[in-house]
Amino acid sequence: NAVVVAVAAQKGGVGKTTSAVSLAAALARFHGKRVLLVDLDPQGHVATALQSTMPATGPSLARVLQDEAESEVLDAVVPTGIDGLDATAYDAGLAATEDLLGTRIGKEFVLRDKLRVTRTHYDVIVIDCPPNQGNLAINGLVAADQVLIPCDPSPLALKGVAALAQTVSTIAHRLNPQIDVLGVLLTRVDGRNTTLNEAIVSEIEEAFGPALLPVRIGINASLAKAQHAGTDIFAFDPGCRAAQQYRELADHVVGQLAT
Amino acid sequence: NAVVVAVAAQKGGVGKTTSAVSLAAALARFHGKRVLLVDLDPQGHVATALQSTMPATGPSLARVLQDEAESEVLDAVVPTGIDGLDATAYDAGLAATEDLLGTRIGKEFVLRDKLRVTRTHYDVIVIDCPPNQGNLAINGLVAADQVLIPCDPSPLALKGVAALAQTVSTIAHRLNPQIDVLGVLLTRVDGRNTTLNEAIVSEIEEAFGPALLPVRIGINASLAKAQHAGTDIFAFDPGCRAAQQYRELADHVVGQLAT
Ligand SMILES: Nc1ncnc2c1ncn2[C@@H]1O[C@H](COP(=O)(O)OP(=O)(O)OP(=O)(O)O)[C@@H](O)[C@H]1O
Ligand SMILES: Nc1ncnc2c1ncn2[C@@H]1O[C@H](COP(=O)(O)OP(=O)(O)OP(=O)(O)O)[C@@H](O)[C@H]1O
Ligand SMILES: [Mg+2]
Ligand SMILES: [Mg+2]
Repeated sequence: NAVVVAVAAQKGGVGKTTSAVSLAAALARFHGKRVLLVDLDPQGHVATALQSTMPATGPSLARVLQDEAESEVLDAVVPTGIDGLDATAYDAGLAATEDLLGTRIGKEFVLRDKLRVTRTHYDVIVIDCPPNQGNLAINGLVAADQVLIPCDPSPLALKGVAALAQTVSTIAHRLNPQIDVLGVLLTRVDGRNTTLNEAIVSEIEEAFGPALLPVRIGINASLAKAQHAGTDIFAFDPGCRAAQQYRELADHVVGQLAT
Repeated sequence: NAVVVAVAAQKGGVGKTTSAVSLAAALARFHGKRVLLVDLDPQGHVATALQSTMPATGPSLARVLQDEAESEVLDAVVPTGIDGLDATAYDAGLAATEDLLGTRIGKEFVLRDKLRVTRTHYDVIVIDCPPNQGNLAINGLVAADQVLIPCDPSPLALKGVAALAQTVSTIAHRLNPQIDVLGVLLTRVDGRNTTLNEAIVSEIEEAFGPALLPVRIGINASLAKAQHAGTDIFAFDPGCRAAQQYRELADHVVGQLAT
């Protein structure tokens, strides 16, 4: 049965998609895991980031989620061109799902239920969440065993981490007792901007102490360039620091999941 | 009657809040306009960005929007400490409004109707939208005369601009015939990263040509530092390039609104 890792943050632009894609790719490439990347964000940026080797369209995840019958997320999966990594296809219909889920009985459990069989086909499922705490994002958290929270060293991003940690603990009490915070991943750390970084890092450490992951992702233009080329960072610039740092993140995650 | 400018982008982290706050502050400080900043994002980052001079709490915008009676956005307004600039207070209740609006008759017109009297009290109303195309963001667009679309020079942000332009033209046909795209504002432009910038800029120019604004905002750490201090860029670092660029943006907007 797969371990489900949701990559979530209410704050926009902190590196959720970049981290979800890079982590999933590293788990498949360097740890021989069978990995599924589920894109719960109507923006569909997983498919954009991997567009050079993924099919442009595929079966609809929205239809699976909106279907009251027995369909599975597996029915909306396509290969990514990376060995061991599948992903859900781009689906413009996902935008409507946010509203349509709002009136369903047990609306928070829809994704978890649609992963019941899918989980038996993979070792790890990584979920890229949209930048909010709406119905799709909540579905991602309720389906998850672990939550990875990217945060860039900025006051606005920091404010969202506490709100999300609060949401996760509410979900743990009411909907998903086994959810755990894998950690806060500091992203886009700019080596030149030390005064603000240090102020933010010490605020995160004070607020979240042990939850701050030992791995940090520095600012690196190769990540956006890889997305422009439509490939993951390991295919685009395997020797760059960001590739190294995301590989270390995958090593850390595998270590954590093993315990 | 105030001109309403919505600052919108589905992509997260492209500088919507930073641009909304900086533009509104510049219009009040340098053009003597009476300005209202409406925060439609449940994250409430307008209040975070101005927290050193704004009251921490205030009347609830969510209650105004959810109220079927005659209340106005004006009932949820507080001073910001900047002469000529008011804003809606932080309101944790706004998160629930997204779902609650979903089932209302004429759900897209709620904000427009609640601005009917409010518009007579200001020269410009600037709306900070959340990073999606949900009910709150659509309300912002339907209430708007002009839409400012921040975009950073990244492939993922570029993809969202076309989707938003499509939504704006649907809104123009069905809900708000006078809406116009003020332009695409290039933000976080990093002088060191010219290859990707040039590739993205030429893709934007090809897709949106004249809509690309003549003013661009360079990457500048002072913007996040100002937010950490809870003041606008003009109070924090008035001589920096970002302050100059946002002042030029305000000059351009005033020129456009005058025509
Ligand atoms: N470490 C980094 N260094 C430099 N750029 C980065 C880094 N991580 C992410 N980026 C860039 O920052 C932007 C935001 O990242 P990304 O889109 O992954 O964030 P997100 O949280 O998924 O955004 P959204 O809230 O819109 O879903 C992208 O253009 C991406 O290429
Ligand atoms: N020109 C710039 N240079 C450097 N940093 C910037 C610039 N503009 C914005 N930022 C920083 O980038 C981050 C994202 O900006 P901001 O929060 O304004 O974007 P947003 O689009 O409102 O995000 P969200 O989608 O979460 O609402 C913030 O930490 C902000 O301080
Ligand atoms: Mg994303
Ligand atoms: Mg914002």
